[in-house]
Amino acid sequence: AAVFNSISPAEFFYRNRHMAGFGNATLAVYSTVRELVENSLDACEDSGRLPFIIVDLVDESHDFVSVTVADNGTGIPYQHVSESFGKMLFGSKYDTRQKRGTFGLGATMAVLYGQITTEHAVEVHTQTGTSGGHAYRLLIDIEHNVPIVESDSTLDRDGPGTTVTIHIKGDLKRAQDRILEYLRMTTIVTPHAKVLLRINRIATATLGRWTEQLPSVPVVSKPHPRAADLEMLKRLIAENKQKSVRSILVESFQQVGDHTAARLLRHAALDSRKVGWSLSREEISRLSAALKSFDGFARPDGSCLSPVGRDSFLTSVKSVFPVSFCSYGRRGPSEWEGNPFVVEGVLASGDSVDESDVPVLYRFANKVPLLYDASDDVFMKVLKKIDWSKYCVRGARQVYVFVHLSSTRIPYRAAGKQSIALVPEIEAEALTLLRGLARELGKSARELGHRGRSVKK
Amino acid sequence: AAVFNSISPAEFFYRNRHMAGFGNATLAVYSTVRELVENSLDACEDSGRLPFIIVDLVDESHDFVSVTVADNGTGIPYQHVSESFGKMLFGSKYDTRQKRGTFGLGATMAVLYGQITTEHAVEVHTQTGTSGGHAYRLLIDIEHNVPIVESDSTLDRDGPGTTVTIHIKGDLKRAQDRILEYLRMTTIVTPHAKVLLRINRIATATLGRWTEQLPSVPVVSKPHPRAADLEMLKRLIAENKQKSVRSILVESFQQVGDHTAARLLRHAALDSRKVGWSLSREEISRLSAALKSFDGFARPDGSCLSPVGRDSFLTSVKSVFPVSFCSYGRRGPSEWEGNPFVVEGVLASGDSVDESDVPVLYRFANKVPLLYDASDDVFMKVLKKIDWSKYCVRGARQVYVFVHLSSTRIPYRAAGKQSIALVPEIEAEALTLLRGLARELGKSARELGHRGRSVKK
Ligand SMILES: Nc1ncnc2c1ncn2[C@@H]1O[C@H](COP(=O)(O)OP(=O)(O)OP(=O)(O)O)[C@@H](O)[C@H]1O
Ligand SMILES: Nc1ncnc2c1ncn2[C@@H]1O[C@H](COP(=O)(O)OP(=O)(O)OP(=O)(O)O)[C@@H](O)[C@H]1O
Ligand SMILES: [Mg+2]
Ligand SMILES: [Mg+2]
Repeated sequence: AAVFNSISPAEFFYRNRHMAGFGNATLAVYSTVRELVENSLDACEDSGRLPFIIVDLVDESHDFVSVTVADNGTGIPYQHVSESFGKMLFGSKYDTRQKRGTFGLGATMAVLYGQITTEHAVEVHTQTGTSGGHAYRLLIDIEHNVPIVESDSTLDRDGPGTTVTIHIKGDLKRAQDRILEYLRMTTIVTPHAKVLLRINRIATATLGRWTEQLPSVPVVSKPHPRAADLEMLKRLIAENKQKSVRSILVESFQQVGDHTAARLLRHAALDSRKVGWSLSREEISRLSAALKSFDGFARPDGSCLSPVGRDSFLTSVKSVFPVSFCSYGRRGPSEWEGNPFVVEGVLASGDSVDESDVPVLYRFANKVPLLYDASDDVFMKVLKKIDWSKYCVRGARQVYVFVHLSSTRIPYRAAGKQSIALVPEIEAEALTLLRGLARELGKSARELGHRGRSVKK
Repeated sequence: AAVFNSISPAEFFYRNRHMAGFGNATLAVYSTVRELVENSLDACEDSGRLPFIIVDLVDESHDFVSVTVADNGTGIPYQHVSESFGKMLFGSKYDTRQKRGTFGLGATMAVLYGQITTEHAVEVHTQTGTSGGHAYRLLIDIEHNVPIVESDSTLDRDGPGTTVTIHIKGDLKRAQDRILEYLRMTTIVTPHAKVLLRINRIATATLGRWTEQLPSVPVVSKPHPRAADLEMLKRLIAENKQKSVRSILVESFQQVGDHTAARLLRHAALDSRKVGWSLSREEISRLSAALKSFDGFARPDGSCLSPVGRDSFLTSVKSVFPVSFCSYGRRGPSEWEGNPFVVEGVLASGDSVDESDVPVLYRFANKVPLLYDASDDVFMKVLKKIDWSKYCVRGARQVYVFVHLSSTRIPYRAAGKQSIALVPEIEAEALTLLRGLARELGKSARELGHRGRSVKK
């Protein structure tokens, strides 16, 4: 007879670690650095300080690598450290604000991979603004998805922040170049960060700080009505049982005033005075259908987002790449299934290294560089839709395209955060953005051509 | 201050349903059919009966679709029905035997999507060989990942099997062709199945049964030593605390006899008489490294796998495609990270519909057709590595390549089961397989060319 049982989220991601970016030794080192650096940058931005991150990679014997990431961020409150690193689907980023982190998995995946490939526990040193320093050594009980604290002591630190050290089996030599590229790309979309990379204790690269301008701080915004599936409506109604469905709509959602609420309720054939708890599933379903199909909403509120911004993005691209022409564009805020988003882009051109008639594409999502799995990505699809030969002087200049998606939810294809799914609204905005940037490139190429010709005469 | 909390697996896949194949209305209908049909086929094969599956798709008003899948399989034991459909990470397929299902997510994802887009609960009618029939109406409490049973009654059925009906918001017109193709491809790798597709109650297609030959029944095999990471070793040792490490190796793993165990322990610098509970983490780590790096193991035991097989595969391809040349090949059993696998392929050619110099590729994993996300797939990569112009007479004939991966674990890129990650061992075997099949195609094309010429003279 069949044996039925349930597995914990940690057991699921242990068995399917391929999906989370921990499928092989090279990718595991890269993913460990990525997950820790992204946590550090989220924490630095929450602290309001200019981020300073130190990444230490040390080659140990027999294909073992130790990865240490230190930051000057908020630190982790004492009582949450063990679960932050020893429990899957746990974290502080589950609200609707743009952040790099979103799943509650990353740090714990790195701990899990380190624990199944080496005998070392993870070491976390942390201090918040309101506490002294703490040092922890942690493991994860995979079957039960709970942390195992090996040691927990106080520690003297020189200020708030977090330092995490994880030992993993990995191929540092192979992962090294990708890690450097990842850190360099990180400063493109996080130009106010300074990142120091040390390999085997030798300073290999100092990247950034390209600007001291802090990015805007995203604030939690009300959900957009287009996100209202039956589950979300059920939860909002449960929190406002006594209220009328009209006031639930106006108070819970953004872009819904009295007038719009009246129209929506007429559309759903619902009496606006009906109280929350009296709505049947069938009525909630009609309300969800009305919200999803209504196309009269104003643009979504972009205050939950934090794009890079024109000045910072142009500055960082010019600081990292040898470019002479550089142009910025931005679309949105729009929404996909009720998730507000903005797409920004920089198109730059510089002297050509090798002949290429398609621009080099660099993709970013919520300030995370996406370096793998480009073929199925929505931005790659958009890049290929454009006939670049119309806009570029072939072969004369190398063209770079940087595209950054900011959203309260990124439609990643897998938990390893490398590729964005083909969402029509995102694809449409990105296409308009890139076409606009391509036209500017074409205009500048013609002007350059004119100037070139006038000089040659 | 940051607010920390944990989310349930259902909440995680609710927020990130893109990753599980439920990202848009067309894909949702396709994925619902796929998840239910795969469950049905697993159950039929467990029952030992020839599978007969009926798929009913009904267009309801306003973009709503009802999906009903009925099978003559084992049925679901009474006390496990609610969790099978109302709890993520729950199921009966967590052992190391080849099956279509592996995550414990599929059916529950379909229930979740139906529940957040329509007011209907899922209906499950089921009967096992040892019970009467039961009828359930279920929902899932997403925040807590537990089922909500709306109704539970006895039901008269004409024998064991299961019928599931889910209502979802979806675009049936758009999904219809893909669903038909999916079912047709299903019969290629499950040729002993008969599938009836009805759309709006009209019989649209009857597919299969191409053979009455049952596939081999996979049995649970011992883990392969190359799968021994520290977590697996820790669990095996915990179950055998009193035993010597030598007998733990010999009894727990396949392909490890006394002689091999002695060599491995020497390699790990461990005394073979040491008892399980006395091993330190450091010693377990040395043992894992020795097992992972040892290259003297015999071929893995393939009894946990159930390939399609030469006769069945050739029969099914010829039954579905208009082909005149058809050749079969198979590699393995080999292992990837200790997971046994076999790669089978059929290369066929028939009259050409349109000019194409690259064969049309059909991918399968554990008898599941993979119709989406081909660009990043390991088999697509291998297909492109071969210079087909060397083997095919260009344009004269349409060439089809069917590749099927059987394994105790499929390295899917995401939970939506559409694309296989680039695992070196799988890539290497698939390349050898396809080269062999391509050579046979070349040979047959030359023979045909000779015959053609001799006729023309
Ligand atoms: N360097 C750090 N500074 C401050 N807080 C941190 C740091 N690293 C981890 N955390 C805390 O630990 C939690 C869990 O981190 P983890 O990476 O597992 O998940 P996440 O960042 O929330 O989401 P994701 O899986 O998308 O990365 C975070 O939400 C954050 O609150
Ligand atoms: N038609 C069916 N006949 C018999 N058992 C079934 C059927 N459908 C579902 N089940 C049972 O319900 C369990 C859960 O199904 P579900 O699809 O969610 O997960 P799974 O098939 O185990 O894995 P996966 O997520 O990879 O599909 C199965 O393991 C199986 O035991
Ligand atoms: Mg994180
Ligand atoms: Mg299933």
